[in-house]
Amino acid sequence: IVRAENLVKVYRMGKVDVRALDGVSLTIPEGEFLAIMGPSGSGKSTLMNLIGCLDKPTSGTLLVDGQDVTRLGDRRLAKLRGRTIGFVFQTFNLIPRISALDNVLLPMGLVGAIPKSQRRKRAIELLEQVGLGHRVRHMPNELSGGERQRVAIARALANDPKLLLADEPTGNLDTKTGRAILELFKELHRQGRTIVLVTHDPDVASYAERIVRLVDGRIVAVETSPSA
Amino acid sequence: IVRAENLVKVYRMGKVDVRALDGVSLTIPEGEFLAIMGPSGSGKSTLMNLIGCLDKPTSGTLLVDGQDVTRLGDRRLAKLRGRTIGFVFQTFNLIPRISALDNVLLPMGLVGAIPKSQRRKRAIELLEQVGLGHRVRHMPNELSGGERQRVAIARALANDPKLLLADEPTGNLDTKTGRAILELFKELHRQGRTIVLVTHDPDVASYAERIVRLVDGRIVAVETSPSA
Ligand SMILES: Nc1ncnc2c1ncn2[C@@H]1O[C@H](COP(=O)(O)OP(=O)(O)OP(=O)(O)O)[C@@H](O)[C@H]1O
Ligand SMILES: Nc1ncnc2c1ncn2[C@@H]1O[C@H](COP(=O)(O)OP(=O)(O)OP(=O)(O)O)[C@@H](O)[C@H]1O
Ligand SMILES: [Mg+2]
Ligand SMILES: [Mg+2]
Repeated sequence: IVRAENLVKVYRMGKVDVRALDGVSLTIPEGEFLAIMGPSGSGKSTLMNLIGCLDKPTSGTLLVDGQDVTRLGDRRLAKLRGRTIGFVFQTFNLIPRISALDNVLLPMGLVGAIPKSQRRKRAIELLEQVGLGHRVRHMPNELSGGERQRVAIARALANDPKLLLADEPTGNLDTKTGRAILELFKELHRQGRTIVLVTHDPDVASYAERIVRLVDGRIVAVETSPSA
Repeated sequence: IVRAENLVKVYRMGKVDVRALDGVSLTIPEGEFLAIMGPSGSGKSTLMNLIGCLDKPTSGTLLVDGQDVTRLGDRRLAKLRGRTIGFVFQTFNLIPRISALDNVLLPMGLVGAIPKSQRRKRAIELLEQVGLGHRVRHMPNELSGGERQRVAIARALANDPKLLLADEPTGNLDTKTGRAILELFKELHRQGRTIVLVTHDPDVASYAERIVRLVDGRIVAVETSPSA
């Protein structure tokens, strides 16, 4: 479902260039549960943003769900994102002026794949699944850090994506709450979805089937997860 | 340095009240290294915001550095905060339009305790201590999640605070980078500062001398850290 070859991402900053990705090649078979690990600043979020079609590479090839995303225009890229990909951002990126419930409903309205009559029920169920059934009316600034993270997770699942990209989804959660989220991911994976999870926590990475390690914008190791 | 008695914090939300803190009493001796743990939503950040004089309790007594903070006006509260407390926010809260360096310089300019001629050198050293010597000119949106977190840490240390409050400061960091930060905290503690650290990670909590556990807005356990 993802085929990346020699991805390079350079941020030009006046005299200095930052080579955030320095030639990354990676194939993710559909239905895989993959973890990406690596030091802070090694390029994990940059790679996720490319796979998630939120940004384009400086050079290299990238096919997502069979489509060459470097060739798609903004509208078709947005359509691919909305229908196929669910993205949990490292910094949540919730819409501040609307409730948790409306944050989860929003992508359903934009994509239109979920029938109108089912949306509210689905949004509430997703929030219950991440333990926030009692917080649906809260605004993001009326939620704890871990609660905002969980709204971001529920929102990413709104349109039942084929490919779930989660950038450090348990960083703000205690072990028990984090484990509940990972069990949810495990079940979504069992149902056939592809999951890519960025994490700093080896216990979290052990839920995946395969682990890719990034250092300084390059893949330095690919391992089969010990628990796979 | 902190004496809290029966702290209650209620958020009124129309028909429903959220009792984020439900009678918390805690004494933190000056020079202690304390960890606060508990499930997502248990009231840790709320408690930190009260201790950090960013918010007032609904009821209860709170003395910080000998002063009754429920009685101080905004200006004197701001002065106490600026001179005595360094706060690392769970969501970083960097100023988006200025660089990492300027984010660290800003509190120095506001408080005036660090002599003008020394500020730039001090800010650069703090950024180097958190591993960001090569990122001083970057804007927050040109930094990775873990890099933003580290700028927030450097900024909290800008005015050499007596009391450092760090709300999940390693949540976005890999083990090696996180450990470097904790070694820095350990050294600051050794020099006599009081450190209060909210964390979900037992390995991080083990750097502290004492661990307080919150559940549903109440302290349910107080333990001596196994490694103390
Ligand atoms: N817009 C930008 N301009 C310049 N440099 C950038 C920009 N965005 C990211 N970088 C740099 O690129 C590198 C990779 O960033 P990225 O966010 O991918 O790291 P990461 O592996 O996700 O780190 P973390 O674990 O801290 O989240 C970082 O060193 C960062 O400073
Ligand atoms: N402004 C607010 N209005 C209403 N409820 C709030 C508000 N701020 C926080 N809460 C609620 O108070 C509870 C405690 O929040 P707090 O941020 O202290 O939790 P926390 O222990 O820091 O959690 P986490 O580990 O997820 O960061 C949460 O359940 C949250 O939903
Ligand atoms: Mg990142
Ligand atoms: Mg919190």
